Amino acid sequence: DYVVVKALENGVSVIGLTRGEETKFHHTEKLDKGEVMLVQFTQNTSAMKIRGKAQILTKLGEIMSESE
Amino acid sequence: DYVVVKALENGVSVIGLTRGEETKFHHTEKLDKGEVMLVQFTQNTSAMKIRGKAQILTKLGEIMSESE
Amino acid sequence: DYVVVKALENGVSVIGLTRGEETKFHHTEKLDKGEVMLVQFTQNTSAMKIRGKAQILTKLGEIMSESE
Amino acid sequence: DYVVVKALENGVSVIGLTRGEETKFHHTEKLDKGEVMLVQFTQNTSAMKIRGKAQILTKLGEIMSESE
Amino acid sequence: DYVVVKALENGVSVIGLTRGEETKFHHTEKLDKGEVMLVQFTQNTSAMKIRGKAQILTKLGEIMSESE
Amino acid sequence: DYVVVKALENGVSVIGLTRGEETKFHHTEKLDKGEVMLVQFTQNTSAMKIRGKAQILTKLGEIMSESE
Amino acid sequence: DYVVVKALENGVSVIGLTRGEETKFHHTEKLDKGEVMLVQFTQNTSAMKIRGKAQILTKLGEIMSESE
Amino acid sequence: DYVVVKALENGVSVIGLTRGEETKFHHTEKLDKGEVMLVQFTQNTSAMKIRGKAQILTKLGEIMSESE
Amino acid sequence: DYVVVKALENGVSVIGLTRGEETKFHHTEKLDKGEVMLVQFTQNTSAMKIRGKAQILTKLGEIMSESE
Amino acid sequence: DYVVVKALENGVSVIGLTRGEETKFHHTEKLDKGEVMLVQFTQNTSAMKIRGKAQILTKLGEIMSESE
Amino acid sequence: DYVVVKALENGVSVIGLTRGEETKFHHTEKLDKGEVMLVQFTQNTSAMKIRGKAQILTKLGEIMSESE
Ligand SMILES: N[C@@H](Cc1c[nH]c2ccccc12)C(=O)O
Ligand SMILES: N[C@@H](Cc1c[nH]c2ccccc12)C(=O)O
Ligand SMILES: N[C@@H](Cc1c[nH]c2ccccc12)C(=O)O
Ligand SMILES: N[C@@H](Cc1c[nH]c2ccccc12)C(=O)O
Ligand SMILES: N[C@@H](Cc1c[nH]c2ccccc12)C(=O)O
Ligand SMILES: N[C@@H](Cc1c[nH]c2ccccc12)C(=O)O
Ligand SMILES: N[C@@H](Cc1c[nH]c2ccccc12)C(=O)O
Ligand SMILES: N[C@@H](Cc1c[nH]c2ccccc12)C(=O)O
Ligand SMILES: N[C@@H](Cc1c[nH]c2ccccc12)C(=O)O
Ligand SMILES: N[C@@H](Cc1c[nH]c2ccccc12)C(=O)O
Ligand SMILES: N[C@@H](Cc1c[nH]c2ccccc12)C(=O)O
Repeated sequence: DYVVVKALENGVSVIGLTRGEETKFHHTEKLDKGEVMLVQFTQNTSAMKIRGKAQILTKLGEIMSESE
Repeated sequence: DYVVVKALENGVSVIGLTRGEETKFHHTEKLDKGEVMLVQFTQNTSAMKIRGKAQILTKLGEIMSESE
Repeated sequence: DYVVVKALENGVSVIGLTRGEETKFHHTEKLDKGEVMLVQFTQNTSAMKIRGKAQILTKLGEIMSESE
Repeated sequence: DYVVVKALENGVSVIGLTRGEETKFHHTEKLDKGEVMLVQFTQNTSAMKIRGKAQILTKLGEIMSESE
Repeated sequence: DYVVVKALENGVSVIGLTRGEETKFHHTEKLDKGEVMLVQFTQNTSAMKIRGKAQILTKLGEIMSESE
Repeated sequence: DYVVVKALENGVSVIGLTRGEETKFHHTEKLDKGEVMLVQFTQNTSAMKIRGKAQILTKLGEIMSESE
Repeated sequence: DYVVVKALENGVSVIGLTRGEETKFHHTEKLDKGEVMLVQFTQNTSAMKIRGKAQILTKLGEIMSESE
Repeated sequence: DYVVVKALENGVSVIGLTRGEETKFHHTEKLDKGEVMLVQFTQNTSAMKIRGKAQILTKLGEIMSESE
Repeated sequence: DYVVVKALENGVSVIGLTRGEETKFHHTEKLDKGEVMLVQFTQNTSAMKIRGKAQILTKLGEIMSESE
Repeated sequence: DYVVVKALENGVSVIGLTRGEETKFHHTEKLDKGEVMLVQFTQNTSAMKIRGKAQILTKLGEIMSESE
Repeated sequence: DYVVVKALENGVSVIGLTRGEETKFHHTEKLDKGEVMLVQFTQNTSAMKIRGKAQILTKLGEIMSESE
C-alpha cells in the first residue's frame, strides 16, 4: 500500500507516525510546489499526516489537504 | 487496511483503541482544519473513533462524522 | 474485515462478543450522535451487536439499526 | 466471512451450531426489533440458524427470514 | 464457502454428508417454514443434500429444491 | 470448488470418481426429483459423473445432463 | 481447475494423460449421450484429450469436440 | 494455467518443451480433426508449440495456428 | 505468466534471456509461418526477445513485432 | 508495486528514500527528456520523490510533477 | 510483473538497474527497430530505464519513450 502526494504549494509536510504502542512523528518530508512523493505504509510507519495544500491519491479515492 | 480522515474543522480527534481482551484509548491525534490523516489497523489498533466534523474515506464507502 | 458505525442519536452501543466456545459481551462502546467508529473482527471479537439508531457500512451493504 | 442480521420484530434468534463431528446449538442470541448483529463463521461455528422475522445480508445476496 | 437455505415449507431437511473415503449422512437439520440456515463446507462436510421446498443461495447462483 | 445438482427426474446419479493413479467409482448418490445436492471436489474426489436428467450449476456455467 | 464435458453422442472419450517426464494415457472414461462429467487437473493428470462429439466448458470459454 | 487446442485438420501437433536450462521437445501429441486437447504448463513443460491448423484458447485470448 | 507468439512469416525467433546477474541468450526457438508458441517466464528465463514478424499476446495487450 | 516516470524535460530526478527507522536519500537517478524509468518499491526503498516536469503512472492514477 | 518494449527505431536501450543498497546499470539490451522485448522485475533488477523511441506496455498503461 502506498499513497501519492503532490504539493500544490511550497512547504507541504508529509509526516510519518510510528507503528507500535507509541504514536509519534518519526519523519517529516518537506515538499516544494509541484514535487510528487510516493510513500508506503511500512514496518515503521502505520499512520501519516499531511499538512499544507496537496493533492493526495489513495486507493480509497482522491482527496485534497488544505492549509489554514 | 487504512482509512483516510480529513478534518473539516479544528480539533477533530482520531482515536485508536487497543487490540486484545481490553478495549481502551491508546492514542488521540488532534487534526487542524484541512489536515489529512491516513491511519492503518495494526497490531495495536483494532478499532478507531472519530470525533468532530470530518470526511472519512473507507473501503466500505465515504462517511462524514459530525460534531454535536 | 472492519465495519463502520455512525451514531444517529446519542447513546448508540457497539458491543463486542467473545470468540471461542463461550459467547458473551466483552466490551460496549457508547457513541454520541455524529461520532463514527470503525471496528474490526479480531482474535477476541467474532460477533458484534449494535443498539440504538445508527448507520452501518459493511462489505455486504449498508444497513440502519433502529432504537425501539 | 460474516453475515449481517437485522431484527424486524422482537425475539429474533441467531443460533450458532457447532463445528466438528457433532452438530448442536452452542449459543442463541436474542435480538430486539431494530437491533443489528454481525456474526462470523468461526472455529466454533460452522452453521447458523435464524428464527423470527429478520433481514439477512450475506455475500450470496439478501434474504428475509420469517416467523410462522 | 457457505450456502444459504430458506425453508419455504415445514420439514425441509439440510443434510450433511461426510468427507473422506466413505460418504454417509452425519447430520440432518430440520427447518420450519421461513427459517433460514447458513451452512459451510467443513472438515466434516464435503457434500450436502436438501430435501423439501426451499430457496437456496449459492455462489453459483440461486436454485429451488422442491418436494415430490 | 463445489457444484450444484438439481434432479429433474427420479433416479439421478451423482457419481464420485477417485483421485490418484486409479480412476474408479467410490460413491453413487441417488437423487429424487426436486432434490438438490451440493458436492465438492475433495481429497478423495477429482472427477464426477452425472447420469439422468438434472440441472447442474458450475463456475464454468450452467449445463443440463439428460437421460437416454 | 476443472472442466465440464457433456457427451452429445454415445462413446465420447475423456482421456487423462500423465503428469511428469512421460506423457501417456492413464485413464479413458466413456460417456453415453447426455451424460455430464466434471474433471480436475490433478497430481496425476496434467493433460486431457476429448474424442467424439461433446460440449466442453472451460475457464477459457466453451468449445465443441467433433467426431470424424 | 492450461490452454485448449482444437484440431481443425488431421495431424495437428501439440509439442511440449522442457523446463530448465535446456530447451528441447519432450512430447508431441498428434490430434485428429475435431479432437480437443487441454494441456497445462507443468514442472516438465514451460513452453509449447502448435503445428498445423488449430483453434487455441488461452487466457490471453483466442488464436489460430495455421499450416503452411 | 506466459505469452503467446504466432509467426506471421518464416524464421521468427523467440529468444530466452537468462535470469540472474548475467543476461545472455540461452535458447532461440525458430518458428515457421503460422506456428504458435506459448512460453512462460521461468527460473531460467526472465526476459525474452522476439525477432521477425509475429503477433504477440501478452497480459498487457497485443503487440506486433516486425522485421526490418 | 512499481511506478512509471517519463521525463518531460531534461534533469528530472527520481529519488529513492530509505526504508527503516531513518529516512534519507539513497539514490537519485537523473532522466533526460523523453526517457522512461520504471521503479519498484523494494527492501531498500519505501518512499520516492520526483522533481522536475514528468508524467507519472501509478496504480492510484496518473499525475504530473512540475518544476518550479 | 513484466513490461513489454517495442523498438520504434534502431538502437533503443532497455537498461536494468541493480536491486539492493547500490543502484547501478547491470545490463543494457540494444533493440533494432520492430523488435519486441519482454522483461521482468527480478531479484537482480528493481528498476529499468528505456532510452530511444519505443512503445512500452505496462500494467499501469501504455507509454512512449522518445529520443532527444
Ligand atoms: N523510512 C521510512 C520512510 C517512509 C515510508 N513511508 C513514509 C511516510 C512518511 C514519512 C516517511 C516514510 C519507513 O520506511 O517507514
Ligand atoms: N502506533 C499506532 C499508530 C496508529 C495506527 N492507526 C491508528 C489509529 C488511531 C490512532 C493511532 C494509530 C499503531 O501502530 O497502531
Ligand atoms: N479490544 C477489542 C477491540 C474491538 C475490536 N472490534 C470490536 C467490536 C466491538 C467492541 C470492541 C471491539 C478487540 O481487539 O477485539
Ligand atoms: N463465540 C462464538 C460467537 C459467534 C460467532 N458467530 C456466531 C453465530 C451464532 C452464535 C454465536 C456466534 C464463536 O466464536 O463462534
Ligand atoms: N458440525 C458440522 C456442521 C455443519 C456444517 N455444514 C453442514 C451442512 C449440513 C449439516 C451440518 C453441517 C460441521 O462442522 O461440518
Ligand atoms: N466422501 C466424499 C463425498 C463427496 C464429495 N464430493 C462428491 C462427489 C460425488 C460423490 C461423493 C462426493 C468425499 O469427501 O470426497
Ligand atoms: N484418478 C484421476 C481422475 C481424473 C481426474 N481428471 C481426469 C481426467 C481424465 C481422466 C481421469 C481423470 C486423477 O486423480 O487424476
Ligand atoms: N507429462 C507432461 C504432459 C503435458 C502437460 N502439458 C503438455 C504440453 C505438451 C505436451 C505434453 C504436456 C507434463 O506433465 O508436463
Ligand atoms: N527451458 C526453458 C524454456 C523456455 C521457457 N520460456 C522460454 C522463452 C524463450 C526460450 C525458451 C523458453 C525454460 O524453462 O526457461
Ligand atoms: N538477468 C536479468 C535479465 C533481466 C530481467 N529484466 C531485465 C531488465 C533489463 C535488463 C535485463 C533484465 C535478471 O534476471 O534480472
Ligand atoms: N537499488 C534500488 C533501486 C531502486 C528501486 N526503486 C528505486 C526508486 C528510486 C531510486 C532507486 C530505486 C533498490 O533496489 O531499492
